[in-house]
Amino acid sequence: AIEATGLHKSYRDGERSVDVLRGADLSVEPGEFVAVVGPSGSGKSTLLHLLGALDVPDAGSIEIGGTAVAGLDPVEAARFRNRTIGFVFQFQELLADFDALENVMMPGKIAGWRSGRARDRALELLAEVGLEDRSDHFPNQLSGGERQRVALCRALLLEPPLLLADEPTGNLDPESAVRVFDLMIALQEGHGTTALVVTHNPALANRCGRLLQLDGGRLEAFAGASGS
Amino acid sequence: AIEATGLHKSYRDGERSVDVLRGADLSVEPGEFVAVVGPSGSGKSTLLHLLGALDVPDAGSIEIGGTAVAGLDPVEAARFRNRTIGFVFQFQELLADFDALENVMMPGKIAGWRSGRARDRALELLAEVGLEDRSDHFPNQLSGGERQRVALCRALLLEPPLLLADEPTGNLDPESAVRVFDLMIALQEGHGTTALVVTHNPALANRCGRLLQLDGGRLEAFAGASGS
Ligand SMILES: Nc1ncnc2c1ncn2[C@@H]1O[C@H](COP(=O)(O)OP(=O)(O)OP(=O)(O)O)[C@@H](O)[C@H]1O
Ligand SMILES: Nc1ncnc2c1ncn2[C@@H]1O[C@H](COP(=O)(O)OP(=O)(O)OP(=O)(O)O)[C@@H](O)[C@H]1O
Ligand SMILES: [Mg+2]
Ligand SMILES: [Mg+2]
Repeated sequence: AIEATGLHKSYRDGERSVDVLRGADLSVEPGEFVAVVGPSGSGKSTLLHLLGALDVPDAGSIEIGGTAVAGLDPVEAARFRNRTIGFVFQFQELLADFDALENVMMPGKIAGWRSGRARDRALELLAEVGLEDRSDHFPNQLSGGERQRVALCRALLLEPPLLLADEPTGNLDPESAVRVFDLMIALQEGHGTTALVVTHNPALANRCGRLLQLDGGRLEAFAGASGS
Repeated sequence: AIEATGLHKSYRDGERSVDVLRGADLSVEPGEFVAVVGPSGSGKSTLLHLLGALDVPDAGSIEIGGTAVAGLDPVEAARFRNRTIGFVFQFQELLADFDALENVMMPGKIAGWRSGRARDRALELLAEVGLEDRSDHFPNQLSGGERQRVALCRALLLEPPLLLADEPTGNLDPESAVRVFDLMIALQEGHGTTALVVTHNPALANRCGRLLQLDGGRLEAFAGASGS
């Protein structure tokens, strides 16, 4: 489902250059559930933005479901993302002028679904994360963890083939975090969804089929609890 | 250091009313390090905003260091907060037009410090959280966990008597989270700072001298891992 080879990404600002990814490779089979861990600042969000066609690598190639994403123009990339990728951002980026239900329904509107279908599916997802009573709240009327759960529902609305989630449980208490992970795993088992989840939570990472760590700008199999 | 009695807080929006705090009491001695846990949506951020004089309860009283905070006018409240309370928000709220160093120095500027003193102290704090190389990055040039660490440094600049931190480690890997907690505990031990920290991380909560949970809109001693 994901084939990424030789990814390089630096941020340049005048003279300084922060070299984040330095030849990262990644191969994920359809239906796999992969966790990515690594220190704060190691490049996990950067990697996810490249995989989600939200940014372009300085070098290297990325194929999602056989489509080369780096070559897409902005319009094609947006349509590809809408149909193929469910993305949960580290900072949820809900639309402030729409309530929770409307935010979750949004990918359906963009994809041209009947609004009845989008609405039913959105309400079902919100109920699964315990937010049926919050559907008419605006983002600034939601707690941090509630916003995070709404963002996950939005990413799952279209039952996308690929879910990319950037720390989807960072603002959740342990029980809510488990329920969110259950929901993602259920999607994978029910629909064969491929998932790549960045998480700092070791308990959740261990529930994933595969565990990778980002170290020195490259991905490698997780080496176990780091000794010092 | 904190005496809060009978706190009530609801959010009203037309007809509906979300009753969040329902008679919460809290008494914290100077120098205590208290953790507050509770499910997502239970009212932890709401409580912290009241204690930090960023919002006003519907009923009840709050004294911080003997000062009744609910009665302060906005100017007095702002000065009180600047001098007395270090606040780390759940969503860090750094100023986008200032770099990390300037953000951390800001409370010093507001308090009238010489900029040399604010700068030295800010650099020292940034180094303690491993961000000496990021002092000239703007917030949108920082990772999620880096922004969170910068926000903590800003809250600690004036060595405030009271630290209120709303999930200060939610975006941090386990090792960075431990370092951040070490920094907060060092402040408490070195300066007698009182700290109230909302956290979802059980390992960190257990390092605090006292553990409270928010349940049904009131605070109570943590009842241990919840059975189901
Ligand atoms: N626009 C930018 N300009 C310069 N440096 C940047 C920029 N964006 C990110 N960085 C740096 O790149 C590095 C990687 O950032 P990234 O957000 O990918 O890290 P991360 O692994 O997601 O961290 P976290 O776990 O804290 O969310 C960080 O050290 C950050 O300071
Ligand atoms: N402006 C508002 N209008 C209506 N309801 C609100 C508003 N702000 C917050 N709420 C609701 O009040 C409740 C408490 O919110 P709060 O942010 O204090 O929770 P929290 O314990 O900090 O949660 P989390 O752990 O997810 O951050 C939530 O259920 C939220 O939906
Ligand atoms: Mg990140
Ligand atoms: Mg909160």
